[in-house]
Amino acid sequence: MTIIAIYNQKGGVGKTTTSLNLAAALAKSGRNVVCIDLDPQAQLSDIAGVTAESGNDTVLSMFERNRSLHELLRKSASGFQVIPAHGSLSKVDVLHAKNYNVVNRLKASLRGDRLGDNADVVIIDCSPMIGVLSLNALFACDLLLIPIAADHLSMKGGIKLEKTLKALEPILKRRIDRRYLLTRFDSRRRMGWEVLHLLEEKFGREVCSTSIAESVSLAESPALHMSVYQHAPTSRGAQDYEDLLRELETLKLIR
Amino acid sequence: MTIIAIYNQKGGVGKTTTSLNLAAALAKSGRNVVCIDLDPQAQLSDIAGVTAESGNDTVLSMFERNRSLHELLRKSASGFQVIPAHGSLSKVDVLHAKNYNVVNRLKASLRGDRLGDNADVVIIDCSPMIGVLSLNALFACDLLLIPIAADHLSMKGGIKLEKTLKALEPILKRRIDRRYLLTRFDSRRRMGWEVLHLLEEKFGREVCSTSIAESVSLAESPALHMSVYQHAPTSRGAQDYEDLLRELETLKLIR
Ligand SMILES: Nc1ncnc2c1ncn2[C@@H]1O[C@H](COP(=O)(O)OP(=O)(O)OP(=O)(O)O)[C@@H](O)[C@H]1O
Ligand SMILES: Nc1ncnc2c1ncn2[C@@H]1O[C@H](COP(=O)(O)OP(=O)(O)OP(=O)(O)O)[C@@H](O)[C@H]1O
Ligand SMILES: [Mg+2]
Ligand SMILES: [Mg+2]
Repeated sequence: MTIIAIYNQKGGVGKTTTSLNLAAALAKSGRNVVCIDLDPQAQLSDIAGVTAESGNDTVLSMFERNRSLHELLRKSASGFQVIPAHGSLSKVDVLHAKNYNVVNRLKASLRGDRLGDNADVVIIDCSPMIGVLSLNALFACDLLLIPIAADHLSMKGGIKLEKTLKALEPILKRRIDRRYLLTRFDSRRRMGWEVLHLLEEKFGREVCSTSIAESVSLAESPALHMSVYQHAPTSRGAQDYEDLLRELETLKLIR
Repeated sequence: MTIIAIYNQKGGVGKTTTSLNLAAALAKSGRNVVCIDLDPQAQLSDIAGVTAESGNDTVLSMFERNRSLHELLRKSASGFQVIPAHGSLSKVDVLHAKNYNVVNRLKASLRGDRLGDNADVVIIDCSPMIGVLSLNALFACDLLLIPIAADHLSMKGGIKLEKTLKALEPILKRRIDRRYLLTRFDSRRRMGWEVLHLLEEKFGREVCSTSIAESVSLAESPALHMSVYQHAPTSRGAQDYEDLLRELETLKLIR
């Protein structure tokens, strides 16, 4: 079971878009995929058509009452299962901010749980906040995928995140395996190329060879409660996330 | 003194871009402008070239030690003054989450302070989190400007925010005066027009007549530590934020 966290503390860089479409591409390839929505704004859950009635249907009940993750699994129309989020999930960041053990709860739960029977790949969509929820995702993952939108403010966010990761790794006692994914790349804009070159200069082989193009199909599919594969399977966006999947397989980051 | 909060819980919709360029347009028009950076990620501060060495240089010292806001004012190269942010500002959200009086601190401080001698307009840039910091901005402002990027996920964020505001207003005992600002509008994309029509249908006269076009100059200026007026004064983005200023003046939302 491969656990992929999708995180960047910059807002609007394509975390949810990447979670949705990478999960859909994986499901399309025949794998069992589980998406865990760790954003109290529950956007991935909404898109997937899975509603949490209360915190009980979310990982909040794992934190509060030790509920098993596999009990929280829900079917979605996009080919993967979802553990949805709910507004009350933000309690976790508030209540546990000072409890240092709480950051390993998700990792322990993913290992001890029977989720492995259900899931080849677990994708965790995070909010931009670097709080208890996102830290749980960072500490639980085998791979951290960091979307960076092709603009300078997002690039700055990526550099800031790298400092945060360097500060966390001594606590974790290992390096978090990570890849930077350039998203919303518009090849006609000079700025996109500037950001790509800055990324490669700064992070070298940790930058995905695949970039996700700015592709309106990717922005349209959520309103239709679909992945790009259901909405526009021949679009550039659909192709790019498929290419990303191939790249992660080739690098053996996904089995 | 007019206090404008720039808030939307959706990430990457142009809060910081709007804070920067509306403040610069106001300063260009001859007004005294103060920008308060209420985002622990301090992006507005970075762009403006104003660094907080620690929480003491930020509104954190107002919350913790009752420091006067005018003592925190710093000059920037973009024509307005800045009260910068710092990572430690996120303490406010954690420490005070359960203290109901803390949400009025900024309002009290803006009124009691000598900031009014310095400032015709105060612009508050918020993080996407609906925590103690953002609530302080919402409760302190005369006008809430809500940037909505021209895509469906941002539209959903706007609808969610309206529910949040409706829940807050009984506590505040007044309606928060607000305007929705369509940003990153690409007139060639059908989706942009769809979002504009949905916005007008849902929020009517609360939608600004001015929309901010997708304009690469707006995305480039931050890396140069400039507003769009310094970087590309004849660009579409520069024109749009000037038009927004005219509209707010005409509506008497800014004196
Ligand atoms: N490659 C792309 N092409 C076109 N639009 C995109 C692309 N990637 C993302 N978008 C659009 O950009 C907006 C922001 O993307 P998304 O919501 O996935 O970012 P996020 O990082 O999850 O945001 P948040 O920080 O709010 O969780 C969405 O409207 C999305 O549809
Ligand atoms: N009208 C526009 N045209 C082109 N690019 C834009 C426009 N508005 C914003 N951008 C770019 O989009 C990205 C997100 O904008 P910005 O950082 O201002 O959003 P934000 O809401 O403040 O994000 P966060 O939630 O992270 O604070 C930035 O790279 C910015 O330069
Ligand atoms: Mg998201
Ligand atoms: Mg911002």
